[in-house]
Amino acid sequence: FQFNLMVVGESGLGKSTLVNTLFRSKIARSTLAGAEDAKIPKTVEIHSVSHVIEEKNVRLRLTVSDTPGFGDHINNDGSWQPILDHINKLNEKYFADESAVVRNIAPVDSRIHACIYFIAPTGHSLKPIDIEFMKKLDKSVNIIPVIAKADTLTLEERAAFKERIVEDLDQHAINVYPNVNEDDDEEDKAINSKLSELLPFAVIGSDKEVIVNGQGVLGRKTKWGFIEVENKDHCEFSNLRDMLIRTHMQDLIDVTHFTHYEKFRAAKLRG
Amino acid sequence: FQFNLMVVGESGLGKSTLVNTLFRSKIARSTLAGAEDAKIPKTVEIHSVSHVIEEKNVRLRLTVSDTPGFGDHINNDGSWQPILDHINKLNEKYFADESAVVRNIAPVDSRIHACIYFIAPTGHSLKPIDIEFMKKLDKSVNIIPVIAKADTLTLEERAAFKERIVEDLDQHAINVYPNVNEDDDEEDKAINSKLSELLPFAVIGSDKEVIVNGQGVLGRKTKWGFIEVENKDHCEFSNLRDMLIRTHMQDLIDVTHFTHYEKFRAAKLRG
Ligand SMILES: Nc1nc2c(ncn2[C@@H]2O[C@H](COP(=O)(O)OP(=O)(O)O)[C@@H](O)[C@H]2O)c(=O)[nH]1
Ligand SMILES: Nc1nc2c(ncn2[C@@H]2O[C@H](COP(=O)(O)OP(=O)(O)O)[C@@H](O)[C@H]2O)c(=O)[nH]1
Repeated sequence: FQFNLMVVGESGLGKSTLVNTLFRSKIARSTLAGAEDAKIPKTVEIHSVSHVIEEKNVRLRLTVSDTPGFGDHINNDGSWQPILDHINKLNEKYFADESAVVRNIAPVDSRIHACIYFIAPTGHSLKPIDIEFMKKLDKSVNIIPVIAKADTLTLEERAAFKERIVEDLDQHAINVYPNVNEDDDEEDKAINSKLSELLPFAVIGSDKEVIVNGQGVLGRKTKWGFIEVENKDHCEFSNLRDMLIRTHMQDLIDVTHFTHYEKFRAAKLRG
Repeated sequence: FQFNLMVVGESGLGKSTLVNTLFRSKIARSTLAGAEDAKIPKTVEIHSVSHVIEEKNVRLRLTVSDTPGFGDHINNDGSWQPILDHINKLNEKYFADESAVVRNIAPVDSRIHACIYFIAPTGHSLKPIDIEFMKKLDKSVNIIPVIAKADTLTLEERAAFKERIVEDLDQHAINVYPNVNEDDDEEDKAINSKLSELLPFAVIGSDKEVIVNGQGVLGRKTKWGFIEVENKDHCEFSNLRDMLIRTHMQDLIDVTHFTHYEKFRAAKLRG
């Protein structure tokens, strides 16, 4: 079982921490470019790290791709391009493997199944770079926008910010995952509508456990209180995690194959 | 008494809120470009608003200049230029007034006495745009860097972040205010050294008062606790406010006149 995740957003939005929190492991801290002494690359690079992890007795080969340099320069023109190129390079590889003469082996699927886009918690609205990235890539990959470091916002600010983000997404006709598809069955539609109401998920990440009442709780210890990552009153991290790992992982892979890759393949066959 | 403050930093770092908090008034919310529906201007603009406020029985004519557009575009090349041009335009005006034939009236001083530079609380280090701005302007204006929205960071993250910022400032030989001057008297040196140890100030702003034990307290009400802006255990807002308004206002004006303006004037006279 192969699942490929990409995280995109400017440096310092908690991407490597969130990946650690999602997979409850130290995979990201030492390997993603979030490391303290990482220099910002001169161009946007793609760094991928693969791990075998076990979630509920299922062995999962997880690949996480980070995109250091995106949004980090004084001039970020075209910073989306290397990322789209990378996605298409993976599509090319799948296409080549799929078309290979010996077809009894399923190709290794290294295509990006989900791209988590980190929105800075400014409290205002989407930035030009956010809009540009999502407009350029929403027809090529499943984009899941999240509000990064959501503890920066009070609950009222969060609600107002989400409202403006949704307006921006509508205004620019940006497709985000999950899409509520008219041809889904009623149950799926209901689940996805409920999810879309929450979008974008306001997330908080932490790989530090604090002992609260004898229990280890993941969170951030501040001078004015303890922020609990898995507490639904505090943030929507667990909604994101459940969607990615428990309820929607297969759907993310299917939409990637039957919608995004299909579009790529059709264009390739047309020449 | 005229005091002119400039605030610089990307949109959403709490600049208009901080100005409100500093001067305990609603001057910024309705007038600075931090207003909710403000569009990002296509280039960097300078918006100035003047108010007469009373601080401790002293009537102060305060002008606050905001710089909407700075750092907000996909391509921020040269975004420092309009700001430096504005500072020099004010120097030109002072020079013209100073050299005017009728010299018995002191010129209205509209020069920028302090430029508060807002650093995004990424937790990593200064961004290229931060370094470029401060390098380009530190010889022309008093720059006071602050860590914006410091409640985003835990106390450990804040300490580590400050350390890296100070390393970055040293490495790029950036001058920030207050400078510990060798020719200051011992008492001033002691005060300034103590201040420099805290720099950059980690600030939190709020124009909302919450009733705590029957008292109105300025702060941010979150699900996990109440963040108090004027509590020194929470952040260094009051250190910044005291420095700006109580202890160092005259020094900021003096350094502007005798150091920054003097350099401008000397260059002007040399032709
Ligand atoms: N306030 C807040 N800080 C966070 C959160 N997640 C991570 N951080 C901190 O933000 C800093 C940068 O995190 P990192 O994961 O390296 O960000 P990256 O550059 O996007 O990979 C570190 O000091 C983290 O501890 C969060 O949800 N909220
Ligand atoms: N977490 C946090 N949020 C803040 C702080 N100051 C302001 N905000 C919020 O950040 C958002 C943007 O603030 P604003 O002052 O308009 O930022 P500006 O665009 O830099 O002028 C608003 O929702 C504010 O309530 C702060 O110190 N900490």
